[in-house]
Amino acid sequence: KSRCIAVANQKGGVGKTTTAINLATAMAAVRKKILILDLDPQGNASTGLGVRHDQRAINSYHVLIGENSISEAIVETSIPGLHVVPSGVDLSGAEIELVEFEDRLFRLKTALAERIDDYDYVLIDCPPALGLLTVNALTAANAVLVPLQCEFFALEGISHLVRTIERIKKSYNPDLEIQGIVLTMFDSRNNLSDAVASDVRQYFGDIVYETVIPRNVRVSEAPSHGKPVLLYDTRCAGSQAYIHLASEVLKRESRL
Amino acid sequence: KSRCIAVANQKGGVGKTTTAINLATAMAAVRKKILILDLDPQGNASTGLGVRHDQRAINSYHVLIGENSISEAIVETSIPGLHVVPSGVDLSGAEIELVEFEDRLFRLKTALAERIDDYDYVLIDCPPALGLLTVNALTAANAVLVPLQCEFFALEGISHLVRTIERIKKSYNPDLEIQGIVLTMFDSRNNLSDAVASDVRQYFGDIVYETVIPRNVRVSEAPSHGKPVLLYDTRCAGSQAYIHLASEVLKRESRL
Ligand SMILES: Nc1ncnc2c1ncn2[C@@H]1O[C@H](COP(=O)(O)OP(=O)(O)OP(=O)(O)O)[C@@H](O)[C@H]1O
Ligand SMILES: Nc1ncnc2c1ncn2[C@@H]1O[C@H](COP(=O)(O)OP(=O)(O)OP(=O)(O)O)[C@@H](O)[C@H]1O
Ligand SMILES: [Mg+2]
Ligand SMILES: [Mg+2]
Repeated sequence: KSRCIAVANQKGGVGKTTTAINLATAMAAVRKKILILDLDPQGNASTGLGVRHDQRAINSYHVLIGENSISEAIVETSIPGLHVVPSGVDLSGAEIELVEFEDRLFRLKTALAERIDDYDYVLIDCPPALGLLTVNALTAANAVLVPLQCEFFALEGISHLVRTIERIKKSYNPDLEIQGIVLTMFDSRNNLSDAVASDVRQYFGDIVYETVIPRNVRVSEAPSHGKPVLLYDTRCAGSQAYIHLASEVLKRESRL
Repeated sequence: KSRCIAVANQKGGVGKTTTAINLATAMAAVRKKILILDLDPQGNASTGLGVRHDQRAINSYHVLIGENSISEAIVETSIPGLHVVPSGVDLSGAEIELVEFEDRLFRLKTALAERIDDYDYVLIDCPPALGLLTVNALTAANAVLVPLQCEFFALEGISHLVRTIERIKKSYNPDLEIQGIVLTMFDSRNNLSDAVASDVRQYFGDIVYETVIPRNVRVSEAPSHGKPVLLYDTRCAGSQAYIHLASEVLKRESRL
């Protein structure tokens, strides 16, 4: 049975896109069929997977407002088993347009239903906000994976995110669980990273994955080559960490 | 005559809040009267300036929907001459509520009019999106200051941001100009930073400030002490860069 995981955090720049594309690549490498849904108007997930701009004419905006089916938007990537629904800049106006729809909270869930059974996992890359786009991801998802940057400002918003997930679970999606919290951009030279990491582990316990993603320059170089770091430099610390994370995520999934 | 500057970029985590609070502090240090408007539901600017949660009961959300006047929301900080309109989590639902108002694009501009003449500068810290909140900032502002992180993904969205500013200028706010683009989190050990910086200077020319903000751990430590880095560690490279940036911004302002 296929599963849908939303990669979400309203704090900006914490590694949502980097986590979504590398986790997806690692899962595709172990023969899982994966669909990445780019729900961020910036289209970083589409770019990070090498989807050209001419392949984004039909995108997640058109799927949400009902102009096209999800099948028409799906693009294959150079990675076997990994498909993408790209995003487009129109998406930044989607929130205001979605308000008009009766079923505005479930547009994504309904659109996904057509193809979800073709994939083992659907990963949704969310924008840095808790507006209608992220809410659509949370009502469509079975689980949420939360990247958390080891910085003070990033720690601040986490309780608001958890409260929002609880609210969606209670009112709209009883299935919804937090799959886990992954610490990102951990810099061992910086005491702040340690302090944030130990605070998070103390507060959230086992929800936090053992795998920690280190700050690693190869990770930030990969997008300019249109590849996930897993393909750009498999042996670097960033890639190795995402491979470990994928096995941890799959282990938790198998325990369900 | 007072001026309003929106600190905006839809890419997340590029240094909008850090730039807004440190620029404001540096300007207050040379006796300018400054109001910071926190328009981000995360409230990082409020936290970074030491505004307690009990001081945020009336915030930018209540001002935007018209429940309170801006005067009722203004809080003094421990920095002489620097006041703040804090934000609250209600703000994350504001975009959907604002859609109902006829004057939804100008709610902030109208609300600010009551007190804008009491300040030399109003700096607006925008959320990481180009939705109604940022559009309200762009119709209220005279100028936009764009922090641009020296990373590939951050480069991608810049043309969309510039097109949005042009569109707002043409349709709603003929005054609006880009005051400048500031390169942030520049890491001299990393070739990517150099590559991005030279691309940006080549494309935008003199719009880019000479001052470059280096990646500097003291900057990311300061928020946990509720202080801008300018007060937390005045001598560090990050603070020195923000002092230079403030003098560059004021120089450009005096040329108007
Ligand atoms: N482990 C890492 N080491 C170094 N750089 C990283 C790492 N993870 C992500 N980055 C870089 O940090 C920046 C932010 O990451 P990313 O864009 O994935 O975050 P995001 O949460 O998706 O941002 P947004 O909120 O804008 O969607 C990017 O330039 C990315 O390349
Ligand atoms: N020059 C710097 N050196 C090191 N860390 C920095 C620097 N500037 C900002 N940071 C840190 O990087 C993170 C992102 O910065 P900040 O929160 O200011 O960005 P933002 O654009 O306001 O993010 P958002 O899009 O979520 O509003 C913060 O944890 C901040 O402390
Ligand atoms: Mg992203
Ligand atoms: Mg911010």
